[in-house]
Amino acid sequence: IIQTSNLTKIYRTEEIETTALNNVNFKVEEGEFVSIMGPSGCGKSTLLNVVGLIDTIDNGEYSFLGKEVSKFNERQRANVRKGNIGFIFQSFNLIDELTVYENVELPLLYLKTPAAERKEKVNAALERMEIMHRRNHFPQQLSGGQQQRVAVARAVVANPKVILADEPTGNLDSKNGDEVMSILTQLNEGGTTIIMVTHSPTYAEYGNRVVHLFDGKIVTENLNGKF
Amino acid sequence: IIQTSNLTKIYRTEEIETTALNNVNFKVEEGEFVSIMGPSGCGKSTLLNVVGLIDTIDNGEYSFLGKEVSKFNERQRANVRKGNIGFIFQSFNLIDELTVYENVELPLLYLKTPAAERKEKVNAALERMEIMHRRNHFPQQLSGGQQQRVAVARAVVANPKVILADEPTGNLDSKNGDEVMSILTQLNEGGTTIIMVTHSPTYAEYGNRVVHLFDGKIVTENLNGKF
Ligand SMILES: Nc1ncnc2c1ncn2[C@@H]1O[C@H](COP(=O)(O)OP(=O)(O)OP(=O)(O)O)[C@@H](O)[C@H]1O
Ligand SMILES: Nc1ncnc2c1ncn2[C@@H]1O[C@H](COP(=O)(O)OP(=O)(O)OP(=O)(O)O)[C@@H](O)[C@H]1O
Ligand SMILES: [Mg+2]
Ligand SMILES: [Mg+2]
Repeated sequence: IIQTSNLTKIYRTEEIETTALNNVNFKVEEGEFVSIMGPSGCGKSTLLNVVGLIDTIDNGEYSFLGKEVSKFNERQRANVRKGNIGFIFQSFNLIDELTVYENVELPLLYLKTPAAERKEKVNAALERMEIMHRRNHFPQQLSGGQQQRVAVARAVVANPKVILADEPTGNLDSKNGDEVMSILTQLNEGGTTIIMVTHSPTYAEYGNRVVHLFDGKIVTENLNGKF
Repeated sequence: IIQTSNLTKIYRTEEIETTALNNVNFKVEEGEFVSIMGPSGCGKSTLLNVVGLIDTIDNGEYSFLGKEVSKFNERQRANVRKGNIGFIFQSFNLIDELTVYENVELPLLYLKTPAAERKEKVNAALERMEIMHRRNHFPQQLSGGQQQRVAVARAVVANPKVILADEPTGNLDSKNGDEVMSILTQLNEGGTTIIMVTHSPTYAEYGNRVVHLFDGKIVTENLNGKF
């Protein structure tokens, strides 16, 4: 479902050039649950953003769902993302001007889901993340962990093929963290491909494979014995 | 150094009233290291914001450095904060328009620290947090963990009496997380009072006391055997 070949991403400012991804070969089969770990600044979020077609690459090839997408423009990338990819961003990226309900509803609006079905799916996602009672609040009226739960609800509401989760439990206490992992695991058992960045070795073990990044390169991969 | 008595904070919107803090009695002696834990939404950030004079209270009393401050206006609270309190916010609250260097320098500008001394202290804090090489970048050009390290540098640069740290390691890998804890421990050994919110039981143990919040109330306190 995802295959990159010699994928390189470089950020350039006036004085410094940062190679965030350095000839990365990364392959994910449909239905996998892959955990990614590595030190701060080693390229994890960049890899998720590139794989999720949020960002472009400088060199290399990237095939998503059998299509070569590395040279797609923004509009083409947005079309491929819709309905296929759900994101849980490291900084949540909730829209401040929208309520909790509207944030979670947004992916379904892009997919032109009919109103009654939208309502049913949004309510189910809000209930599941135990944030229903706050659905008319704005993100700034929520705690850090509550915002994260809204981000998770939004990522799963359209039941995408692939979920990219960047530290989905970082701001959560263990009960809520375990609940997020439970949701991701259930989605995976139902066929959704999961790629998750985490700093928690315990949560990394939920995946069937753990990939270690370092300085923009994959340095080790460990199967977790689940395949 | 900090004493609250029946401290209550309520957020009111059109349809819902949330009691974030519910008659909290909280006392911190000078030189303590207190860890605060509790589930998402239970009032931890609210408690830190109130204790740190960022936010006001609705009921109760609050004495900081021997002064009753519960009825201070914003200007009075800002004056007390300066030089006394350093913050590591849960969402970092870095200023996007300032570079890394300028973000860290800001507390010293408020204190009217002379330029040569400012430069020395900022450079020391940046070196310590291993973010010196990025000092001319803007926050949006940094990874999540790098932003957090900048937030820590800014909190410690003016060597305040009290540091309030809200999840200071949430976005960090274990090496960087341990480094932040090492800095906080050293500051505490030098006399700085530390109050830290964390979801990590391991890091909570660095403090000499662990306070558990639940639904806006302190429900248990455990000494860690260090006093
Ligand atoms: N500006 C606000 N308006 C309305 N309600 C708010 C506001 N800020 C916080 N709250 C509510 O007050 C309660 C306590 O929030 P707080 O941010 O203190 O929780 P927390 O313990 O820090 O949680 P977390 O671990 O998720 O960061 C929550 O229910 C939250 O939704
Ligand atoms: N917009 C940008 N401009 C310049 N450099 C950037 C930009 N975004 C990221 N970088 C740099 O690219 C490198 C990789 O960043 P990335 O966000 O992928 O790291 P990460 O592994 O997710 O780290 P963390 O665990 O701290 O979130 C870092 O050195 C970072 O500073
Ligand atoms: Mg990241
Ligand atoms: Mg909080």
